Amino acid sequence: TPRIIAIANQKGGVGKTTTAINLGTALAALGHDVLVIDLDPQGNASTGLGISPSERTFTTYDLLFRREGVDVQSYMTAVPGLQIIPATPDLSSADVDMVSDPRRLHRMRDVLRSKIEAFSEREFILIDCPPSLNLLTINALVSADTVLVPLQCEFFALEGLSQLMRTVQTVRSNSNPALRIEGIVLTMYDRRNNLSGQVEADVRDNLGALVYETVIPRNVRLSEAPSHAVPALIYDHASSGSIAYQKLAGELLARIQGT
Amino acid sequence: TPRIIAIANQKGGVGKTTTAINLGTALAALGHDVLVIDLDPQGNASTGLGISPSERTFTTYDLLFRREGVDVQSYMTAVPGLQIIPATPDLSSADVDMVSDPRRLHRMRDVLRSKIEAFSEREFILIDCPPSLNLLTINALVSADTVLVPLQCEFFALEGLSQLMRTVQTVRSNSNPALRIEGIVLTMYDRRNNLSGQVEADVRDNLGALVYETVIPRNVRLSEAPSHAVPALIYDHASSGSIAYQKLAGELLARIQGT
Ligand SMILES: Nc1ncnc2c1ncn2[C@@H]1O[C@H](COP(=O)(O)OP(=O)(O)OP(=O)(O)O)[C@@H](O)[C@H]1O
Ligand SMILES: Nc1ncnc2c1ncn2[C@@H]1O[C@H](COP(=O)(O)OP(=O)(O)OP(=O)(O)O)[C@@H](O)[C@H]1O
Ligand SMILES: [Mg+2]
Ligand SMILES: [Mg+2]
Repeated sequence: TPRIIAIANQKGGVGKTTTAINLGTALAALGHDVLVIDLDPQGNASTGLGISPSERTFTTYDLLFRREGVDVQSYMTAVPGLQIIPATPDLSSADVDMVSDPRRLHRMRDVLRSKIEAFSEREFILIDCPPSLNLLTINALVSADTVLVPLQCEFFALEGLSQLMRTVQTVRSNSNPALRIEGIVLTMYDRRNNLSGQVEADVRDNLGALVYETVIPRNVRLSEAPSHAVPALIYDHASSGSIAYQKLAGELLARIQGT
Repeated sequence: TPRIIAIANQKGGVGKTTTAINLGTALAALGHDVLVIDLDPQGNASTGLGISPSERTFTTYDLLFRREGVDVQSYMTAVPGLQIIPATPDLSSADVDMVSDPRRLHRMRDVLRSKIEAFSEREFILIDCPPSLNLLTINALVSADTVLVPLQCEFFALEGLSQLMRTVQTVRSNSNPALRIEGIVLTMYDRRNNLSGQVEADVRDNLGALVYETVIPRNVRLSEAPSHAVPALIYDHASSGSIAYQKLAGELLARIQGT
């Protein structure tokens, strides 16, 4: 059965979607079968992987809310071995729609288990979470085996980390005892300014081995690629951003195999 | 009575908090009386204006939920004329706490009106919104006279703009007919890369006069200032970021006076 990794951080703009797209691509390029689930009503991962809004006829909203008698569908992307279940703006009503459901925290987990045959071929499921600790993100944490935390090398991004860790702890003690931290990856590292170095030193001091050796540099090719509807690994394979995500995939796999 | 401006964009990390802090500071420096309301459970605006977590005894959560018999308090900041009502993580349960309240969309508006004497001295109230179109952000849009939209010069940030505009339109037709767009400010503009120029051209073509002339450049002093718990205008008054926010304040005032 697949390893389900939630890519989460309630701080906005830290590189969750960019990590879901490019780490997913790098894992697929290494021969692994990967599914991305876009859990953000903004639908950025869906756009970044080339699924235009009009094509999104089976969505994460359908997965969560139209459970009976509907076959799970996922979409091919430009990357062999990488598929996606796209998101649409109607996902933003999920919180309100689920609030009276006694199993609202477990809805995604229940769905993924009940439709397990649709996912049995996958080796990885990456869930791209919205910038919030709302019911959608909690559902992802309850469903996941592990959580991967992109951490922007900025002061405000550090501030939210302890809140996120507390939430992971709460989910682990109440709903998903098996939940572990996959790792913390530093993103948008800019060698030109001291702040990045300070944040890195601070995070490695406090979180040690949880932090990947691989650091994702600030690299404009990563932010240009989505406008071409392809991952950076296809848009510019030799860019520093693409190389960093390939190294991250290698390090993630080595850690999994080492455990 | 004060002009209430919601600073909103559901895309994460686009500069909402940085704009609330530094535009607020620039308006105060020009002699206006400003209150920032931190509506984000992350509490970044509170931290950036020097209110440590342990000092936050009257918060936005109290403002919204402890309405009877409690006096509104706001905190002085390092900036004369600029005060803040800080946020704490308990604000993240606001969505769930309000869901059974028939006036849940109007709660903030009702509170601000019922406590109007506490706010009558203010000329501006800036509401720093979380990265989501949840009940908190809707409350801000229902309470506000106008909405100021920070727009990062990135492809994903453009994608969310039409969703935000639709939400503003819905709030205007259902709950707050007077709501207007204060303006759209381009943020993190990086002259070194083409993407910024493309986004600017695209936005000015489509939204014309709604877009401020003033563009906020990417400037590391803006991201360093919060770790010193002061606005960039105090941390480094002559930096390109500080100068840009002072120009933005001037342009905002000129537009208000011109209307
Ligand atoms: N390493 C990087 N270098 C340069 N730009 C980057 C990098 N990583 C991400 N970006 C850009 O920064 C912006 C924010 O990244 P992204 O959208 O992936 O973050 P997010 O955490 O998913 O945001 P949200 O909280 O809105 O979901 C995007 O425009 C993206 O293209
Ligand atoms: N013009 C700028 N130049 C450089 N860095 C900036 C600029 N504006 C904001 N930043 C930095 O970028 C990050 C994101 O900005 P900020 O936190 O203000 O965005 P936000 O929209 O409030 O994020 P969220 O969606 O999480 O609330 C912060 O670390 C901030 O210090
Ligand atoms: Mg995202
Ligand atoms: Mg913010």
